[in-house]
Amino acid sequence: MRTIALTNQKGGVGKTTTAVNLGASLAKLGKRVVLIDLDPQGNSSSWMGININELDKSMFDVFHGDVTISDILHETCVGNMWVAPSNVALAAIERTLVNTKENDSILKNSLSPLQDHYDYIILDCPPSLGLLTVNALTAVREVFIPLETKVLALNGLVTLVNTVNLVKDKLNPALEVTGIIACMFDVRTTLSNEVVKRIKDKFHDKLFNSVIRESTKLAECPISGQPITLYAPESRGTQDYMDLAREVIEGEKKK
Amino acid sequence: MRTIALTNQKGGVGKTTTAVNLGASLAKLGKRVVLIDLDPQGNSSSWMGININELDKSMFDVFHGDVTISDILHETCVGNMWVAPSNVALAAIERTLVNTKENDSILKNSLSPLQDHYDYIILDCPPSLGLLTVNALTAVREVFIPLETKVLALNGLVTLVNTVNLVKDKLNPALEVTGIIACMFDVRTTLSNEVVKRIKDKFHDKLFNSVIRESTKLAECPISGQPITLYAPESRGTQDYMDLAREVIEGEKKK
Ligand SMILES: Nc1ncnc2c1ncn2[C@@H]1O[C@H](COP(=O)(O)OP(=O)(O)OP(=O)(O)O)[C@@H](O)[C@H]1O
Ligand SMILES: Nc1ncnc2c1ncn2[C@@H]1O[C@H](COP(=O)(O)OP(=O)(O)OP(=O)(O)O)[C@@H](O)[C@H]1O
Ligand SMILES: [Mg+2]
Ligand SMILES: [Mg+2]
Repeated sequence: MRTIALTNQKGGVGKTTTAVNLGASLAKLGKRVVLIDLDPQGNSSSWMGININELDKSMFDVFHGDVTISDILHETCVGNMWVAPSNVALAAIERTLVNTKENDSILKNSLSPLQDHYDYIILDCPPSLGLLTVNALTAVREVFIPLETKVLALNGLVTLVNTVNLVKDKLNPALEVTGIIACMFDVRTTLSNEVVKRIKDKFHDKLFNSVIRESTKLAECPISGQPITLYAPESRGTQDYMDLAREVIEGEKKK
Repeated sequence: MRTIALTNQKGGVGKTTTAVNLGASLAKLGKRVVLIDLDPQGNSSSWMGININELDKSMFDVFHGDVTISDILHETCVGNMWVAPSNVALAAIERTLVNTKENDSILKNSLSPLQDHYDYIILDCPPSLGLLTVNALTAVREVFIPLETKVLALNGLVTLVNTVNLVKDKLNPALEVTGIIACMFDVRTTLSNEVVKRIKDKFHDKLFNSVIRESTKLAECPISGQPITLYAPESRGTQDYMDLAREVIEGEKKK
């Protein structure tokens, strides 16, 4: 079972869009996928049609040890893909767990029962490096970093890689950045190309070849309740995420 | 003195780009502007050329009552515009101030000494609704909401407006959403137009007429150390932010 945190403290870079659409593409290729929403804004939960204002139990309750992840899994319109949803209650975690001993490993412990039942566990992280993201980094073996192909992308990358290394040292020796995903690639300007080139220079062995291009369909589908693979199966958005999914699956040989 | 929080919990919608470029445009039109960076990622501080890894004193120290905002103001390449910078130390605020009595009003108190010295205080908020944003909302009279003209924009708007109303009720009766700014407007697709139309239907009296269009120059200038008004004075980015600044100044008559 591969456990992957989709992490980038910069806002709006494509974490949620990748969580949902890479997840759905992996499921379409036959993998059993659990998407864990770790953002109190619940974007990936709402995207998949879950009413986050009427959640009986959510990731908040998992963090408090009241339920397991299996207890809160929702089926989705995608065969082989389930969602463990979140809502604003999760924001309180940063405060309520501050004084709990071993508060970084709570999520790690809740992932182990899933071991033999699923192929991919994907964690959609919020735009910050707080307790929720640290829990994600402590719980998984792999980090994928979605990046918007704009100049600010690289500044944040250094801070993020430092945080990953810190968690690796202190809490989770198995942790690796195993992928960087160029998102929202603007085919009309040279800027995107230059940014990808600079990421390649610095992180060539990590950057996926599949680039996710800007596409109106990808911007539209979050309120459709469907991932791009169902909303617009012939679109460039589906092409790009399916290409990425195949590349991710190829990486299984090294694990 | 107008005090304005640039707030939206959604990531990457243009809060920082607006803080820097609206601030610089107001300064170009003769206003004395203080830009307060409230994001531990320090994007607006770095943008204006401040080395956030070597900050002697920052907003963190203001929150701890060790210095005043005046003590930490940096001059910038823009006449009439100063920056009160932040860096990652600020992230600790969410935890260290949790148990402090009246921890929502710390920023409000630190703004009052600035009253007669400046025309505009602009607060660049992080992508969350935590203690830093609540402090911003408690400290100011006005909220401007930058929105990316994509479908997800409207979902988050409801949550944000609810939070503003909550702060207004409990902590700051003078607080008003006085502006919504359509950012990153994509002129090539109909999607942006439809989103603006829907915002207009719901919030017609708040939406600024000036729309900020997508522009490569705006995406490039964050690492130049300059706002768009200096980096590319003839560009559409400068046009749009100068138009917005004039519209904002017109709003002074109602204050
Ligand atoms: N390839 C793309 N083409 C067009 N629009 C996109 C693309 N990828 C993402 N978007 C849109 O850009 C916005 C930001 O994307 P998304 O929400 O996935 O980022 P995020 O990193 O999860 O943001 P946050 O930090 O707020 O969690 C959304 O409106 C999304 O629909
Ligand atoms: N009008 C525009 N045209 C092109 N690029 C833009 C425009 N406005 C913002 N950007 C770019 O989009 C990205 C997100 O913008 P910005 O950092 O201002 O958003 P933010 O709301 O402050 O994000 P965060 O939530 O992470 O603080 C940045 O790379 C920025 O340079
Ligand atoms: Mg997200
Ligand atoms: Mg910002």
